[in-house]
Amino acid sequence: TRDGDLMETSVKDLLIPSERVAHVQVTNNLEHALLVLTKSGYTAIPVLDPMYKLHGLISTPVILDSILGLQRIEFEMLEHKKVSEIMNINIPRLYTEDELNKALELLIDHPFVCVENEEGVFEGILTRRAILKEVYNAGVG
Amino acid sequence: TRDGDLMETSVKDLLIPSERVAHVQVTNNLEHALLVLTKSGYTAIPVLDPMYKLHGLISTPVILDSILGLQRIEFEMLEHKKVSEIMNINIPRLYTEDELNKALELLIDHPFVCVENEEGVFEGILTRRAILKEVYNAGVG
Ligand SMILES: Nc1ncnc2c1ncn2[C@@H]1O[C@@H]2COP(=O)(O)O[C@H]3[C@@H](O)[C@H](n4cnc5c(N)ncnc54)O[C@@H]3COP(=O)(O)O[C@H]2[C@H]1O
Ligand SMILES: Nc1ncnc2c1ncn2[C@@H]1O[C@@H]2COP(=O)(O)O[C@H]3[C@@H](O)[C@H](n4cnc5c(N)ncnc54)O[C@@H]3COP(=O)(O)O[C@H]2[C@H]1O
Repeated sequence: TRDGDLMETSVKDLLIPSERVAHVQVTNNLEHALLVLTKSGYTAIPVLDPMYKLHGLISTPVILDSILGLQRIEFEMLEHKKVSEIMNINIPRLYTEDELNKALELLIDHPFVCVENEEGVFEGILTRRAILKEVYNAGVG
Repeated sequence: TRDGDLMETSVKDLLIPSERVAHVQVTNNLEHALLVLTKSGYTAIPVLDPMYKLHGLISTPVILDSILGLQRIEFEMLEHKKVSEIMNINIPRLYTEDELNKALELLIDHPFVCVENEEGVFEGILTRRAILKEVYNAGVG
């Protein structure tokens, strides 16, 4: 059936590999993180350590909210705060062998989900765009 | 068939109505727009005029990029720039009577799509989250 196309695809077939994923280091400050986010054009990116272990996600709304004062956005606070202080650590993870149906369920509430291997090394991300393209091409509309 | 569930739903069944959509006015400056984006927690929102006509979208990456200098993000420029100068006007639109399949195709490349009625009045937005939830519940995984 048409549905069959979708079930045969796995997470590893659709993921964006780690070397193409913009990220920051867990030791960076927020000024550096906001520059990387702005230059990449992405609104949220993974936070990794030098061993390519995933620590969380950092996003523009969370950075801007952390420096929001009563009257204005206090940009001078950026260099004094660290990524590790405000990153979101409560994030779902997928494994390369996971079925697409599990990815679909997680992508309902997350614009992308990070993918790891059995040893916990970051392999890349699966995005809503990739799964929507797959669903559309499988002709389920 | 399971696919049937998806085809019976239309854009107007899944849209977030305009009164629940954060937006800015086309005459606002960028400082106001960045505050509305930060307080709402959204990374992109519609730009409307007082007659609820849609003019474009404004997003945090585009605002931050417009004030990115050589060495740093020049935040003092925000109050001197207008939303109308940098908003994205090249955006897809849906009509309330459109089929979900057309929405699915547009949502591949856009996190949300604005919905209008025949007179061009803004009715709300259709998000990737809403369509992914519908696809998942229709059991196409
Ligand atoms: N340079 C570009 N070229 C073409 N289209 C672009 C683009 N930047 C953004 N988009 C479009 O905008 C959507 C939302 O981007 P956002 O940065 O908010 O949200 C992104 C971003 O947070 C993250 N992401 C995607 N690719 C990434 C990468 N290579 N490195 C790091 N993060 C990435 O995954 C989220 C979902 O990505 P997805 O592709 O589903 O959805 C993307 C894509 O459809
Ligand atoms: N307050 C909140 N509560 C729960 N989940 C939240 C949330 N804020 C963001 N999210 C989650 O993060 C996703 C990306 O949000 P973002 O602001 O980048 O991208 C959003 C935002 O640009 C816009 N959007 C969604 N709801 C909106 C609203 N009520 N007013 C204005 N814009 C809205 O549509 C895009 C896609 O929305 P979608 O729901 O598919 O996807 C949302 C949703 O899954």
